[in-house]
Amino acid sequence: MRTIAVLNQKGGVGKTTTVVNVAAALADRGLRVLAIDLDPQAHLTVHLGVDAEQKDCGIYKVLAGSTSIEEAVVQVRPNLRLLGAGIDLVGAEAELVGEVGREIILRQALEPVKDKFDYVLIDCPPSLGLLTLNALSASTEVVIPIQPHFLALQGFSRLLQTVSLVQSRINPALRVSAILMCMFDARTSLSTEVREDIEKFLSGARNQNSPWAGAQIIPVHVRRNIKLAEAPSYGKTIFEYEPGCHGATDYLAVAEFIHTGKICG
Amino acid sequence: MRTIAVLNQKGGVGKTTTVVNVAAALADRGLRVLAIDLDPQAHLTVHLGVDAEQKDCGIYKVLAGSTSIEEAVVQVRPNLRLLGAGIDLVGAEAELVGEVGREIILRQALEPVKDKFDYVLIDCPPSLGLLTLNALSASTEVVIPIQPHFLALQGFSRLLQTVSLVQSRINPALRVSAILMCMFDARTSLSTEVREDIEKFLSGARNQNSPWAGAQIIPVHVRRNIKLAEAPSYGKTIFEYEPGCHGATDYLAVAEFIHTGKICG
Ligand SMILES: Nc1ncnc2c1ncn2[C@@H]1O[C@H](COP(=O)(O)OP(=O)(O)OP(=O)(O)O)[C@@H](O)[C@H]1O
Ligand SMILES: Nc1ncnc2c1ncn2[C@@H]1O[C@H](COP(=O)(O)OP(=O)(O)OP(=O)(O)O)[C@@H](O)[C@H]1O
Ligand SMILES: [Mg+2]
Ligand SMILES: [Mg+2]
Repeated sequence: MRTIAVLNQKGGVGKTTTVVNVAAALADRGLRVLAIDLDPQAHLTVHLGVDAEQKDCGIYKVLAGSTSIEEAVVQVRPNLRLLGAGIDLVGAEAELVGEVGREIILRQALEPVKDKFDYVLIDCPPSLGLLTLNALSASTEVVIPIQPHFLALQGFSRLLQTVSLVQSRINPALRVSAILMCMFDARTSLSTEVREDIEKFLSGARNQNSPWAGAQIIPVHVRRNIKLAEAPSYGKTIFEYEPGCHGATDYLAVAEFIHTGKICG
Repeated sequence: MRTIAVLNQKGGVGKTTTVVNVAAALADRGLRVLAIDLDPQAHLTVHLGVDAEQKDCGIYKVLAGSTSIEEAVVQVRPNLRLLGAGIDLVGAEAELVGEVGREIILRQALEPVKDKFDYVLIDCPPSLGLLTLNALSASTEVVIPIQPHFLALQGFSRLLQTVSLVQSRINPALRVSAILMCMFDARTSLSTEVREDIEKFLSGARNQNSPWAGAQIIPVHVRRNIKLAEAPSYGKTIFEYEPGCHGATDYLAVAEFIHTGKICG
């Protein structure tokens, strides 16, 4: 089972869109996928067409210890199950802050279902708080979606520092596996400049012993495409909403690369 | 003095871009403007070309009570002063949580400079925590930038509830004055649909006694324009970077509307 935290504390960069569409593409290939919504905004839950207002949506009760993952998941598509977020998740960080081992609650809850899934994808909130620490402790890999804008780069080193802290103190297996350029617009030089900045940074890290030494920029970028922003209002993945658009082609290739390490087609 | 909190807990919707460019446009008209960076990401500070790594950047020391606003501000352009954020602001919320009257620290600090400025614009972090509560307690108005996407609408009612709580418990004068459509793309139906949703919501609120009963959508939208995303990497406002582009025209008209209630030209 590969457990991947999709994370960037900068808001609005494409985390949720990436989890929904990569999870759907992997499920379409026949892989058993669990998508976890760790964001109190519950956007992953809403995007997959599930009502986040229901109290018994799932992840909060798992973190509070009152139910197991097995009981809390809902099947949302063939091969795709969701551990959704409800409005009760808003208070979780404050409530868990005093718990012993508060960062590893999710990791322990995932133990019993390890052989039931091929992939676990975790949609993280736009912050580096306790919910995100739970995701990092439970994961073996981190995928970082990045919007190719200057301001979006500002927090990148803080994000890597947090990953490094979790790796050295809680989860030695954790590493940053990939960086995904989202909302990419090849017509503007800004997108290419930002990508070059990141490439330079990563090549400087190659020989170090850091959790991102092996990270690479996924060679497929997700182009800006309004259909990706329209799909959530229908509770649909991009493949259900507009299978022929750039968004669908791009996310299919991203999922292929994550699964096989190669670009398809 | 008009004190305006620019707020939306959804990340990446145009808060910082709005504060920088509206502040610059008002200052260009000869108005005395103070821009406050309340976001630990320090994007407003960076966007105006100031080094956020400096420890003595400002706002943290003001909230901690060790210096006054007068001593902490820096002049960044003619008529435009900045109360910047440094990396020390990251820990502020946790440190202030036990303080008596923790929500009104900024309001008290602003008292002595009330007659030195015509406008105070506060760039809020993408959350509804203690820093944002300080902004809401110190302000008379709230301007809400919105990206015209379905997911961006999800948190809108929670945002209004927070404003309402601050109004009823801490700051009775607070009201939502305007909603600004950012990154607007008139070619797609999504932008227009989202605007219509908000219009319907606001017209239903007209007769109520809520802090948003008088709110209106600013009749000028800020179109998506890559120059707005390029300007921060040079530490420039849009007027300095590319004065003839859509971004500059749009933000000039937005600032005019905020100041006069009319659309110029
Ligand atoms: N490639 C794209 N082209 C156009 N719109 C996109 C693209 N990817 C995502 N979007 C839209 O941009 C907005 C931000 O994306 P998304 O919600 O996935 O980001 P996020 O990082 O999960 O945000 P948050 O930090 O709030 O959780 C959404 O409205 C989404 O529909
Ligand atoms: N109208 C626009 N067209 C194109 N890009 C824009 C526009 N407005 C803002 N941007 C860019 O989009 C990104 C998000 O904008 P901005 O940082 O102002 O949002 P924010 O709400 O302040 O984000 P945060 O929640 O992280 O503080 C930035 O990279 C900015 O340069
Ligand atoms: Mg999200
Ligand atoms: Mg900002």
